[in-house]
Amino acid sequence: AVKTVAVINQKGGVGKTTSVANLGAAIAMRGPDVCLMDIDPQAHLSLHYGLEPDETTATIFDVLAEESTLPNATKMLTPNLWLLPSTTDLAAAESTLAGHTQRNHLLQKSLTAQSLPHDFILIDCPPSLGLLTLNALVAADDVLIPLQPHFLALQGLAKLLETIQLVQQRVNPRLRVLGVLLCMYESVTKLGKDVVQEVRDFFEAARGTNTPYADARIFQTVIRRNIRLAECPSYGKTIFEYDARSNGATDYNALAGEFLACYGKT
Amino acid sequence: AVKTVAVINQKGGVGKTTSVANLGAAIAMRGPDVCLMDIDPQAHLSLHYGLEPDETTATIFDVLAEESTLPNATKMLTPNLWLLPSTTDLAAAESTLAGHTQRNHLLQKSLTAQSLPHDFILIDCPPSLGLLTLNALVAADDVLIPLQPHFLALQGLAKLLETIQLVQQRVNPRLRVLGVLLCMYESVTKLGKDVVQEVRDFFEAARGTNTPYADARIFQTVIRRNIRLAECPSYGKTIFEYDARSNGATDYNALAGEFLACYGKT
Ligand SMILES: Nc1ncnc2c1ncn2[C@@H]1O[C@H](COP(=O)(O)OP(=O)(O)OP(=O)(O)O)[C@@H](O)[C@H]1O
Ligand SMILES: Nc1ncnc2c1ncn2[C@@H]1O[C@H](COP(=O)(O)OP(=O)(O)OP(=O)(O)O)[C@@H](O)[C@H]1O
Ligand SMILES: [Mg+2]
Ligand SMILES: [Mg+2]
Repeated sequence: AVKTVAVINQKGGVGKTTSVANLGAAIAMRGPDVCLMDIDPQAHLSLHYGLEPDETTATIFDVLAEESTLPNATKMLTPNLWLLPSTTDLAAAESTLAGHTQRNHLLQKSLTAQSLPHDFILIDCPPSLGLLTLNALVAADDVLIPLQPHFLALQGLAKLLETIQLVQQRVNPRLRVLGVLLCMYESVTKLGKDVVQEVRDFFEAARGTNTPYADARIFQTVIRRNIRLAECPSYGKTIFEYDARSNGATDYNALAGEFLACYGKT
Repeated sequence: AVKTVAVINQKGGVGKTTSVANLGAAIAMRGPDVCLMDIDPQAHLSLHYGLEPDETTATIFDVLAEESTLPNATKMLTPNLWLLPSTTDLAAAESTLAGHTQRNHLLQKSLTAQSLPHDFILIDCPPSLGLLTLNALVAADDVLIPLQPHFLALQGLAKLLETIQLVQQRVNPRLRVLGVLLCMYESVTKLGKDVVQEVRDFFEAARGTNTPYADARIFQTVIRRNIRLAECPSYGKTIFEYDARSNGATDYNALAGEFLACYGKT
């Protein structure tokens, strides 16, 4: 059965898009079939793969508006890597879809409408806890939380975990937090170490509780700050295509191994 | 008359909050009376100043819901620096206020309801182009756009300028773009130079046109990447209180001089 992982953090600029783009590619390189979904109106994941949807392209907007289906709108990038593109028109979705009675279940409905050929689905979310992110939480099995080890980025974590718990209790009982991924990590800063300790303490205290984050971890793999990760999207390439020997490529490849191990795969 | 400047960029994590917090303080240090407004549900600007609103505190949410007024909800930090705090409850504002007939004009109405004692108002916006950011665009005289010199951050600029032009044409004819502020700048990267050149070319091409960005500039002052800027919010301090000799303090102080010169002040 397909595993759907929502990559979420309402704090902006913490590495969500960069992680979906490069972790997705790294998993696909090891064999599994991966579908990347861009549900951010900025459409940066689509851009990262060099896709700029035009009028004729079906996007996530058409799927949520029930005018297209997932298989119809999903593009094949390589034989086992797929992308459901976004569009800046999606910004209007919050208001156009807000009146729909099942507005938070639209993505879930499209996912369950037919059986999908993928092993993993990774969803790139916008920096907010609004309608689009709620759709991802309702549809997902697991949540991966990219975090920049900065004070402001840490502040939203409790609110995010609270929101995840609400969705798990009311709508999606299988939802759980897979873990926190440290991005743009600079090991020399004391700030980085302090933030990591706070997150570690938080999860230790949650062990054995009845929360969706009781088994959450901080991934051992840390994504180091590496300018090559910021350069590759301007060429429409993943870090592996752009600079396979960079720290960015090493880190996201190591993360793919650790991610797959969570599901008993290699 | 008070000058209201909205600090906006729908791209997340580009330095909006850090700029409002530190530019605001730097302007106040030179004499003018400054009010900082936090309209982001993350409430990071409030946090940056060590304020965590509780149930009893009036916030921007009460002002927009017309249950409180600006003078009532604004807190004095120093004799000429004020803060209108936000709250995470503001996240619900998008849906609770969405039905209001003048939903995009609520901030404007609260600003014009009485004469305010301030010389400048700086508004920290969330990373989106939704209801809260539209309220800031309707209420503002000028827009300051923080930009991280990265490819993904550059992509949203055209969409942001398009939105500003729409608001100027339909609702707020006085709205104009003051300029783009380069944040987290690392001079050694080629990516930084390329992005700067693209923005410069864009504004050169707009000279003499009838757009709100025809006179926009890239601020000569560049905010260099400086870990002290990421550390100071954890102490509830501005960069000037935390480390007055850091690059961050030097850069935001220089920016205050350049900002005030735009208004014929020193
Ligand atoms: N490890 C890294 N080292 C250096 N730069 C990085 C790294 N990860 C991401 N970046 C860059 O930092 C910026 C923010 O990353 P990204 O856009 O992936 O974050 P995001 O959480 O998706 O942002 P948003 O909240 O706007 O969706 C981008 O310009 C990206 O290229
Ligand atoms: N010049 C700088 N050098 C180093 N770190 C910085 C700098 N400016 C901001 N930061 C840090 O980078 C992160 C992003 O900055 P900030 O939160 O101000 O951006 P933002 O645009 O307000 O984000 P959001 O879109 O989430 O509101 C924060 O952790 C901040 O402390
Ligand atoms: Mg993103
Ligand atoms: Mg902010």
